[in-house]
Amino acid sequence: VIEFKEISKVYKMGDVQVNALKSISFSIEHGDYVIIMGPSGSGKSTLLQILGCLDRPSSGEISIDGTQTSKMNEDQLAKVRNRKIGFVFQGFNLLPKLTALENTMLPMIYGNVYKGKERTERAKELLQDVGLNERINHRPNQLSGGQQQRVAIARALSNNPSIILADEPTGNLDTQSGKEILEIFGRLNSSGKTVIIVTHDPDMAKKGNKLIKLRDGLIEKIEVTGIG
Amino acid sequence: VIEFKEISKVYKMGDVQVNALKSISFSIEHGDYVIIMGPSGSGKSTLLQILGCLDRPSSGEISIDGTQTSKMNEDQLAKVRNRKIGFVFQGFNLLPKLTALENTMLPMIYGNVYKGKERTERAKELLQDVGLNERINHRPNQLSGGQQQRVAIARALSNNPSIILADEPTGNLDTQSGKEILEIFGRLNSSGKTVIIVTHDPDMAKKGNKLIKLRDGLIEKIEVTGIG
Ligand SMILES: Nc1ncnc2c1ncn2[C@@H]1O[C@H](COP(=O)(O)OP(=O)(O)OP(=O)(O)O)[C@@H](O)[C@H]1O
Ligand SMILES: Nc1ncnc2c1ncn2[C@@H]1O[C@H](COP(=O)(O)OP(=O)(O)OP(=O)(O)O)[C@@H](O)[C@H]1O
Ligand SMILES: [Mg+2]
Ligand SMILES: [Mg+2]
Repeated sequence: VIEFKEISKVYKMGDVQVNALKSISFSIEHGDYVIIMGPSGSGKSTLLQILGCLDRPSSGEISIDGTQTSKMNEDQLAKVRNRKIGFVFQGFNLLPKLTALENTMLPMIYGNVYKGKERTERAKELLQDVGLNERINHRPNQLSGGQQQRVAIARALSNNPSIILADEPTGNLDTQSGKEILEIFGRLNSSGKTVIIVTHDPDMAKKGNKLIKLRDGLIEKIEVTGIG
Repeated sequence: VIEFKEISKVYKMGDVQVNALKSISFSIEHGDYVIIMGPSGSGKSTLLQILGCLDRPSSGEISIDGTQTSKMNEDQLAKVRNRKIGFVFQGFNLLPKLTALENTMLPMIYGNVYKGKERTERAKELLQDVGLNERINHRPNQLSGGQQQRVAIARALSNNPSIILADEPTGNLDTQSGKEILEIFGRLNSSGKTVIIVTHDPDMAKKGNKLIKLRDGLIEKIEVTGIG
């Protein structure tokens, strides 16, 4: 269970202050399929990065499975991130000097759960699942936008994380490729993974069992749309 | 008029060859509103970059208003790019050390059509049109994904180009913000600008007077949907 209690995030720019998140409270159960929507600039990526332990809130309390993350040190946070969490960035954040295959393998190298030849096999399989088996040796600047997005997705899944966070994972994909990606997330959720997706696609609003709508750094509403 | 005759584009990677565009022929009239769609990896960005004189084809002939671009040198091409063409990149390509305002002003500084105080005024106006008047002094890493996308759009319009090329300009925007951007493109087209948009959004297919569908580096079909 992930619990957020009155989470805020303030960005300081000189003497100007941007209140990206004002007061956010909700909980996510194991195995939830959560859709987060809201206008551009409403705080979705900020929220997702705090959920993924990639950033800390300015105030408020977060607990993951009962442990308060504010009480964790950097090493403990890094461990949670690497073992439990798979994160698909809105801007992909692929390493430009590595191929699609190497980018996908990177979390496994840090995670030390998959070893040796198993890593390459698993990475190839994941890239095949996202339709990229003919592009595994391309570097990011030798890939289309949607292909880079799919490498970012494969990489996020490579350590078999229990929580998958995806920031607009189909934004650069045609309808068919987008459907195939959503089928992957659906299957992972059916197998027990917690899936949290930020999206601008209104068709996705009903795909999960929970819909969180943000506006101006606040939760406008939460809809529980199905059985968990 | 832009004319493409049997345009191909081959990327070489060692002894492997990627035929990103195989043989593309079509013409675009002044004032057209062209929508380009197709699966991820089908060659849309490659085609748009060649249309925008940002890249050269491997074979085939392009003419813009009767002049063959293959006969132009780098300076002449750069002049066409800067004065006639506004390009919105799929990956935004904003300069990280410049603010939204400075990024938007950059083409005007090179173009030398707008001068002095007029540049700042025009840049502020464009940023207001895309809903960013409260973010003009933010640098790209202080902006959300959709805000960066909108700076890229403002920048593409800053030199008042006669041809606007936009590569998935609403991919990171919610439905409402996306509508507002499309209204801007619609108004520019009504005022005589040629607008060419690559998109994955099926709702946009009928927005133009011409629809070009790509598949595997070839034109699958061209639909002329309205009066130019
Ligand atoms: N520098 C390069 N070297 C090798 N292959 C490349 C290079 N750039 C692009 N490609 C390949 O060319 C094909 C077309 O790429 P392009 O970026 O035009 O696709 P696209 O239609 O824009 O896709 P998307 O919808 O995902 O953005 C892709 O399969 C891509 O892998
Ligand atoms: N480092 C920063 N400094 C100042 N302001 C920031 C910073 N990062 C983000 N912001 C602001 O915080 C707000 C929320 O940003 P966030 O990226 O979470 O939005 P978002 O909902 O993901 O938007 P989009 O749909 O466009 O991706 C935005 O208005 C943005 O300008
Ligand atoms: Mg975002
Ligand atoms: Mg593209």
